[in-house]
Amino acid sequence: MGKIICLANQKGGVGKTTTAINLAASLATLEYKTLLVDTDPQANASSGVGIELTEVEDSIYSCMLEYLPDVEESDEEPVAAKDIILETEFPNLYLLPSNDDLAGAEVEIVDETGREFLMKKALEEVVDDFDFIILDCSPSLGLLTINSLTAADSVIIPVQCEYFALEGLAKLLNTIRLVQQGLNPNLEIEGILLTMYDRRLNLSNLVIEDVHKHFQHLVFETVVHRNTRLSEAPSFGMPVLAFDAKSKGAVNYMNLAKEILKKNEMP
Amino acid sequence: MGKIICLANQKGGVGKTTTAINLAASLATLEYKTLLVDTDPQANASSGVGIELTEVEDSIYSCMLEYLPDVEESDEEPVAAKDIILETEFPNLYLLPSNDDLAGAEVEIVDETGREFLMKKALEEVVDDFDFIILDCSPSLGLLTINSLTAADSVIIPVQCEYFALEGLAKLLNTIRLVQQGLNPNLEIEGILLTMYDRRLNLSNLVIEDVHKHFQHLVFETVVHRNTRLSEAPSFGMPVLAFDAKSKGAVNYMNLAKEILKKNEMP
Ligand SMILES: Nc1ncnc2c1ncn2[C@@H]1O[C@H](COP(=O)(O)OP(=O)(O)OP(=O)(O)O)[C@@H](O)[C@H]1O
Ligand SMILES: Nc1ncnc2c1ncn2[C@@H]1O[C@H](COP(=O)(O)OP(=O)(O)OP(=O)(O)O)[C@@H](O)[C@H]1O
Ligand SMILES: [Mg+2]
Ligand SMILES: [Mg+2]
Repeated sequence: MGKIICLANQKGGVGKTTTAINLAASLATLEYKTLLVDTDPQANASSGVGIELTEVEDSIYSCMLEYLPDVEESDEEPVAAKDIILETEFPNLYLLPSNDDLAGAEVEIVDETGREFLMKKALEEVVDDFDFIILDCSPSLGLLTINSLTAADSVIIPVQCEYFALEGLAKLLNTIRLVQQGLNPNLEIEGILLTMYDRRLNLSNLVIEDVHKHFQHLVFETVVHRNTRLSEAPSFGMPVLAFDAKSKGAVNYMNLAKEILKKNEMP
Repeated sequence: MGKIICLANQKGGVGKTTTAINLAASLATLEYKTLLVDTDPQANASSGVGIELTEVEDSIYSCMLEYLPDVEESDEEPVAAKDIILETEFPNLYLLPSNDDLAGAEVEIVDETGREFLMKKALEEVVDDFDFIILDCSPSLGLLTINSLTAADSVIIPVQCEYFALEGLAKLLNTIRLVQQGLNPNLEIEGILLTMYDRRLNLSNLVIEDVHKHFQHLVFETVVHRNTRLSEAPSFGMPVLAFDAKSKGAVNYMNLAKEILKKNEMP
């Protein structure tokens, strides 16, 4: 039974996609069969692992449609997740891609009963084929992110070492608590991950101090430093491990993978 | 008749809020009466100009409700924009704040007729009181951003000098084109603003080259450099001009204001 981990934060540009891609690639390198699911219509996770977006026909949304109560009436051909999972050039790393259909998803499912459980249902048929499933979310607390939080076993919260990123944390933790109380009682917080840390900046150090003060038991030991190789790698369509394995970014994300494995008592 | 300029980009963390706050403050310093409208539930623009979020009772959403066809039935007391505009500590700079109500707005107005025009109507009664109205948007192309694009005279597109930010540009320009064809034929592109430029980084230079190659007539001459004073200023609740007027960030945004004034033939 694979573990489903979701990356969520409504603040934009905090490193959700960078973490999803590079954590998934690190787990894959450690021989865990890993599925990266791109639930963001921007499709950054898909292009960041080298998938050509114009060739993607179906996304996770086509699989979710299959579980709508009145799907017989819709002329869209429902699709099983198994049938649209793509291999990447990276061993043990697979992708369930995103495409433009996702942009209209939230408005289309808003009146459906059981709308928060569609992604969970879509992933149920593949969860046993993988050791880890990593969900990348868009910068929002809308229905797609709620679907991801409902499908997940745990959530990683990337927090950029900046002031605005700190502000939104309380609201995100509140949304997670609501999901735990209603839609997904088993949802745990895997951890708060500090990203784009730059030790030369006073602000970076203040944010780290603040996060440790308020949430110390939730914060990962691993801190991801600001590292240009992390932002260059996606332009070559590859995780940083394939682009520059000796870079600080690659080392940070490999450490994060190992810290998560240790915490979950996996070899 | 004040000019309404909206900041839009569905990619997160590209500098929409930083541009909205600091452009508005620069225009205010040049003696133009300026209103900053925070349409993002994250309320970063509101806190970035020193407004205490817990004290905000009404947001732009309460004003939009006033224009719903069946507002008599709703028990929410509609509110006029004039009545909730706040002064900031910065001369000539006013704020229409955000609050949590905005988070539910898109789902609540999705079935209303004329739903895209609600913000335009709400701002019509104050547009003559200001020289400029600057709208900050959330990282999404949902109904609130569509409302902002429909209300605006022009749109500024901040593009971070990073690979993922470049990818989303075509989709955003397509959305703008759709708004111009249907909802707001007068909408112009004020310009594409390159942000967080770091001349030492190869990637930064590649992105600048690429944007100039494809969109040269749309790109502002002003480029906003990466500058820590810009990210420190919001933690003190002030625009960078008030925090450190000699910083590169303050100079960049003042230049942007002057470039926009010149383009619009204003003194
Ligand atoms: N540690 C890092 N060092 C340097 N650059 C980074 C780092 N992490 C992420 N980046 C870059 O910062 C930008 C924002 O990161 P990313 O796109 O992963 O954030 P996100 O939270 O997924 O954004 P969105 O909210 O739009 O989905 C990207 O251009 C990425 O390449
Ligand atoms: N030129 C710059 N130099 C350094 N830091 C910057 C610059 N512009 C913005 N920042 C910082 O980068 C982060 C992202 O910027 P900002 O929040 O303005 O982006 P945004 O597009 O409004 O994000 P969102 O998509 O979440 O609304 C913030 O922490 C901000 O302080
Ligand atoms: Mg992302
Ligand atoms: Mg913002």
